[in-house]
Amino acid sequence: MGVTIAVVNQKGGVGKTTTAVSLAAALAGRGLRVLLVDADPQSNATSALGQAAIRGEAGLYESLVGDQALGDAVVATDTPGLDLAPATLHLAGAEVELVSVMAREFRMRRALEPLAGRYAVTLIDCPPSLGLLTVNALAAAHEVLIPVQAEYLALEGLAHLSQTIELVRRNLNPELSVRGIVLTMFDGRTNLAREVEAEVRNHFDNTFHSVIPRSVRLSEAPSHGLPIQRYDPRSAGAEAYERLADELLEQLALP
Amino acid sequence: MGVTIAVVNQKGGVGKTTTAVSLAAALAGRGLRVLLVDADPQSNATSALGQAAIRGEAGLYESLVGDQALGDAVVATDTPGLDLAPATLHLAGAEVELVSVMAREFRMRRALEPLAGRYAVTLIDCPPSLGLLTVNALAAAHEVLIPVQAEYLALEGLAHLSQTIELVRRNLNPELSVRGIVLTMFDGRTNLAREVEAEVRNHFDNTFHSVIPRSVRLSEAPSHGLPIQRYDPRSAGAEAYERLADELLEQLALP
Ligand SMILES: Nc1ncnc2c1ncn2[C@@H]1O[C@H](COP(=O)(O)OP(=O)(O)OP(=O)(O)O)[C@@H](O)[C@H]1O
Ligand SMILES: Nc1ncnc2c1ncn2[C@@H]1O[C@H](COP(=O)(O)OP(=O)(O)OP(=O)(O)O)[C@@H](O)[C@H]1O
Ligand SMILES: [Mg+2]
Ligand SMILES: [Mg+2]
Repeated sequence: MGVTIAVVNQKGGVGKTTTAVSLAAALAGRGLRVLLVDADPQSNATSALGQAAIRGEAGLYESLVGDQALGDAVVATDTPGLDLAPATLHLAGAEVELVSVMAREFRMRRALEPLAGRYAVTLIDCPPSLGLLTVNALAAAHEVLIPVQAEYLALEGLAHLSQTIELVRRNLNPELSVRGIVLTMFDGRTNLAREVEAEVRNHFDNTFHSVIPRSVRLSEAPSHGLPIQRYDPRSAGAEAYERLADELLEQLALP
Repeated sequence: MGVTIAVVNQKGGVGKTTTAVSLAAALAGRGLRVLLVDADPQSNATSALGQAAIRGEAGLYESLVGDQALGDAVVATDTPGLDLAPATLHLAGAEVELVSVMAREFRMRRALEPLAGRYAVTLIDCPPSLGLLTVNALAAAHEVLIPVQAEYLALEGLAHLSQTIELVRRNLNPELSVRGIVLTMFDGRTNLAREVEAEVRNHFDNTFHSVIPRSVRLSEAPSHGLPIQRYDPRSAGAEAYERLADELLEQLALP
């Protein structure tokens, strides 16, 4: 029985996709079977792993709105041990279409249930909103990972995010817990980054020790369709996500 | 009769809020009366101008879902000539609540109509999605301004954004046109930024000449509740938005 982790933050551009992809690859690199679910209509995680967002066949959208088995849409990636449930272009319409579907918040949970036994870790990359796709991911997950960019505006939404997670825990998924906050795009030369770090560690005692530095190699990797471990394994970004994987595995007490 | 410009990009963290706030302040600095509408539930534009997201009183949410006059919610800011229609916390619920409201896509347009005569320029800061709030902004606007971060992942969504703008033009707002693309967070030292710039200028001939450099002063300004022109008027970021304002005014043939 594996663990499902939703990577969530409604603030845009804070490193959700980069964290989901890089962490998934780091965990697969340790011999774990990992599934990455791309629940963002932008399908950035799908293209960052070199896959094309599904046009014709069934994908996540068809499993949420229809009854298509998600397992049929799962593809292997270039990284051994890492599979992907790609986003489909129609996913953008799912937020509105799901509004009137029965048990709308549980569609993703139902779609993932048949796959749970196959993977040690399932990561869900979420869009920058707290709409029905993100609520579906929170209802399907055991834990939440919150990337926070070391910038002022990224702090603002954390209270709202915590409230939403609490609402989901009370109404949809009692076992949901916050695994932790990961500081991203950290530039230690600026006062702002250090101030934000101090503020975050002060308010959230489950902030990971590993901090992801700002590193241009991380932003280049998606254009090659490769996770950072395959694009530039010795870069500061790759090493930081390796440390994060170590910390996470220690906490999860996974091999 | 003023011009209404929606600042839109579903990709998160590309500089929509920073562009809307900085441009609004630069235009107000030239003696124009400017209204900034914060249509993002994160209410970043509201706090970047030193205001608090409205808790009790009526704001944009009440004008979209109810019949409250938006003019009652407009506040003056520290920048002379710049008014703000603040976001309200309930705005997060508007995407779902608007789904079953009559003429749901035109609620923002109706709310802004009584205010049109008072402002030379109205800028609407949008959330990182193509949901009903953004569609409302596109239906209410004459023009669209698209900030694009000089990064690979930011390129991916432009085709989807263009399609959505075309759909709105055909079904909701025939006079909508794209004013242009603004490259943001541009770090000329990286190949990636130069490649993205070449790609964008190649595909979109209405890309502004003015490019906004990556500048930590821009990301510090919101923590002081000030637009960059008041926080650090001689910074590279402030000067870049001044040039952008010049270019925009030339194109709009405004004084
Ligand atoms: N540590 C880092 N250093 C430098 N660039 C980074 C880093 N992490 C992410 N990036 C880049 O910053 C941009 C935003 O990151 P990313 O797309 O992962 O954020 P996101 O939260 O998934 O965005 P969205 O809200 O649109 O889903 C991307 O262009 C990415 O390549
Ligand atoms: N030119 C710049 N140089 C450095 N930092 C910048 C620049 N423009 C914006 N930022 C910072 O980058 C982050 C993202 O910018 P901003 O919040 O304006 O983007 P956005 O597109 O409005 O995000 P969202 O999608 O969440 O609405 C913020 O922390 C902001 O302060
Ligand atoms: Mg993403
Ligand atoms: Mg914004």
